[in-house]
Amino acid sequence: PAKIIAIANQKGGVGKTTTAINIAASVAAAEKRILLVDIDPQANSTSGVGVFDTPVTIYEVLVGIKDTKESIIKTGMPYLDIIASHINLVGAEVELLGFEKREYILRSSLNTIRDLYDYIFIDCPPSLGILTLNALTAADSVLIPVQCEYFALEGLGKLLNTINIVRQNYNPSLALEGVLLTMYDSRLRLSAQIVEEVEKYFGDKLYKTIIHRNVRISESPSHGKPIILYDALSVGAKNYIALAQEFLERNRTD
Amino acid sequence: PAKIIAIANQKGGVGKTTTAINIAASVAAAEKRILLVDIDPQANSTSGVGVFDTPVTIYEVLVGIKDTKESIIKTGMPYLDIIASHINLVGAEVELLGFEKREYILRSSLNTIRDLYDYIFIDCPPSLGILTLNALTAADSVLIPVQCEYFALEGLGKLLNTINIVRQNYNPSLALEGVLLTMYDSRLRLSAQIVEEVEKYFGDKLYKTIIHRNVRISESPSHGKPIILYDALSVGAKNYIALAQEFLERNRTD
Ligand SMILES: Nc1ncnc2c1ncn2[C@@H]1O[C@H](COP(=O)(O)OP(=O)(O)OP(=O)(O)O)[C@@H](O)[C@H]1O
Ligand SMILES: Nc1ncnc2c1ncn2[C@@H]1O[C@H](COP(=O)(O)OP(=O)(O)OP(=O)(O)O)[C@@H](O)[C@H]1O
Ligand SMILES: [Mg+2]
Ligand SMILES: [Mg+2]
Repeated sequence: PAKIIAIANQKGGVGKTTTAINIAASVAAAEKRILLVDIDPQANSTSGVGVFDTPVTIYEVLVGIKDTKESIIKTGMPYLDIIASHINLVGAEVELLGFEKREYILRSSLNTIRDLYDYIFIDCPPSLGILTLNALTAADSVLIPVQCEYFALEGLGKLLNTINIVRQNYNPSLALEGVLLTMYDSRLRLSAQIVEEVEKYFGDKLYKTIIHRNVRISESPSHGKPIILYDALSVGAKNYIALAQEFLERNRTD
Repeated sequence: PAKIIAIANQKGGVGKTTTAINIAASVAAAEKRILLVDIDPQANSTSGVGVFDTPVTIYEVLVGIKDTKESIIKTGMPYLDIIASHINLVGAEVELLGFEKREYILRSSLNTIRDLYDYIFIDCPPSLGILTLNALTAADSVLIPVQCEYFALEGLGKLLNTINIVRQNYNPSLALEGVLLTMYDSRLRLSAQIVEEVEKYFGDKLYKTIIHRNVRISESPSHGKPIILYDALSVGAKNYIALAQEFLERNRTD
């Protein structure tokens, strides 16, 4: 059955969606069967892979109106499927709070389709609310994108705290997949300082691959394509291909 | 009594905190009495102005343990006070849902100190949950930072929708203060495309001042200072001073 990886960080704009789309697409390019689950009401992963027709979304699955299987949508890329999000998921946050075992809803939804995939990546919203809690409870591990900026360091302690709480109360086997540095700009002293700090704190949990700031990455979602389809020769595509290779390397023994 | 402006956008990392800190500091430099209210559990506005000793935060005010006046902290800058945030505000989101008239809690808290200031700016978290709802209900107007990136355009419709809902149900006089373009990079075609789109959509509600991407802006919070104290000659400081001037110009008749 698939390994489930949540891509989470409550700090906004650090590259969660960009990483979810591009690690999913790059690993799919290595012919692994991949499901991308978008649980952010902003639905950026959904539009970022060019999916606009979404008859069934994660909303209907979480509130129990539809089966998980019915929500799976084929993307423009072989080996890459998606469960789309929708803006009405904002309402679900309050609705889910009333459910029994509300932290386990996504976990049980994904268990029914887990055998169809090798890896499932979950794109989380910028908060530590009930949706991210569901992702952390459903996941085997968490990949944490950290932007090479000052504010990005501040929230890491709270995120690790929350991961510990989830491990103790809801999901004992939740592991740290790793920490990924994003939007690195080699011209900036600030970027180098952040890398040093994060290396000290995380050691070998820090991915060796660093994602550089690259305009082709920020252009690709407006074309509804992952970077390796939009511009395979760009620095951004090379970075995410290297990330996919490192990810598969670290998961070889699984 | 003070005019209250919420700085909101559920998209993460678009420059809400950077704008809250720097418009507050630049308007304070014009000797207006300013209160910055940080209601984001990440507490980036709080650390960004160098406030680390926070005996009372917005958390104690919202749950009713402390008076608003007790939470006001002087910053290192004349005319600029802050009500700090704290990471335990994450818990308040669920707590507040149980309160009666839960959308009005911040509004009544701020009413008690409104006469002490000319302007009050509220830095919101990247979500449309109960904390942002409180800010929109307390505010006279909303300033919306929009990053010059594709994903930043996607969420605008939902935000305007939410503002309408708040206006109809909780705060009939809520107006749009304006839309501010942030992290503009003149070398990128993408930036120019976003500016064109936003101009078409918002007309004269779009601030003429555009905030350019400027590394001194992203360095300043690590020194606990607004940009005009960290590097007054930088492009970033000039942009935020121009923004403060335009803001005061637009509010001259108030
Ligand atoms: N390596 C990169 N180079 C250039 N731009 C990037 C890079 N990574 C992400 N971006 C851009 O930065 C912005 C923020 O990234 P993204 O939306 O992926 O972050 P996020 O963490 O998912 O945000 P949110 O917290 O709102 O969910 C987007 O406009 C994206 O296109
Ligand atoms: N004009 C700018 N030039 C360079 N960097 C900037 C600029 N504005 C903001 N930044 C940096 O971009 C990052 C995101 O900005 P900021 O934290 O203010 O956004 P936010 O909308 O408050 O994020 P969140 O959604 O997490 O609250 C920060 O690291 C900040 O220092
Ligand atoms: Mg995202
Ligand atoms: Mg912020």
